[in-house]
Amino acid sequence: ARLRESVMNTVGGNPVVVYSKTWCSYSLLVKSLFERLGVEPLVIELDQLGAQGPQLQRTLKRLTGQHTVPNVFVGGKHIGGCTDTVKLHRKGELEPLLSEAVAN
Amino acid sequence: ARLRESVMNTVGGNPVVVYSKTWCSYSLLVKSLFERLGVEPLVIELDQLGAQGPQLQRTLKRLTGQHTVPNVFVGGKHIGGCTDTVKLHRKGELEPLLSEAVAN
Ligand SMILES: N[C@@H](CCC(=O)N[C@@H](CS)C(=O)NCC(=O)O)C(=O)O
Ligand SMILES: N[C@@H](CCC(=O)N[C@@H](CS)C(=O)NCC(=O)O)C(=O)O
Ligand code: FES
Repeated sequence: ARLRESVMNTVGGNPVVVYSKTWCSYSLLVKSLFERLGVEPLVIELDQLGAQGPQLQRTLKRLTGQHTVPNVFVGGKHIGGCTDTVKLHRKGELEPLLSEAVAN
Repeated sequence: ARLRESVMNTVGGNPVVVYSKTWCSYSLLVKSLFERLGVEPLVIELDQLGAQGPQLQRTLKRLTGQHTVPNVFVGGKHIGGCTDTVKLHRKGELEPLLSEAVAN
């Protein structure tokens, strides 16, 4: 419950949040996509949190149904993983979400 | 030296070898690419070998200069990672290598 609350505060209080792993190319792809779009995500590297990493990953699974990384939130809304984020961008739907999230 | 020899025997004795990790999307991409091309690679999942996994990864680094996964060999020749393999395929150079490797 404490971790769950912490996740909700994090994604609610930051326009773009990426739960990531430092060694993961898919996580890197999504982080650099946001960079290219001129947005700086809050990045949480799950492999750098010791025992909390796996706990956080389980909490995210319970919250979003997704147990993989990267796990992406824009404007508090769960976007999905790398593929989902890239797909959204290709449809032209990511940037509007970003503008809105950054404005709020 | 023993692990190094084992790698050389493996890549020398099999047309396509992929050193991989089961949870890694880049490793998955390269494995499914070969599948689409009708080739069944020998896959070594480094995360399923206990302590030998990291040792093997270090041996590959010394042998190929590459410390990441996936680590791909065709016809005994070091191809590279996921991006290298996909690039080679886009240039139309992967399938000729595969035909040659499978023929030998
Ligand atoms: N299609 C998903 C794939 C996500 C995925 O399989 N992520 C892997 C790493 S690339 C993962 O989280 N594996 C389990 C783990 O690392 O705990 C995406 O685009 O994000
Ligand atoms: N550009 C390389 C990226 C390779 C890479 O960064 N691999 C990551 C996993 S996606 C890795 O091996 N990280 C260190 C590790 O898992 O030990 C490729 O296309 O293969
Ligand atoms: S760990 Fe390889 S792409 Fe995520």
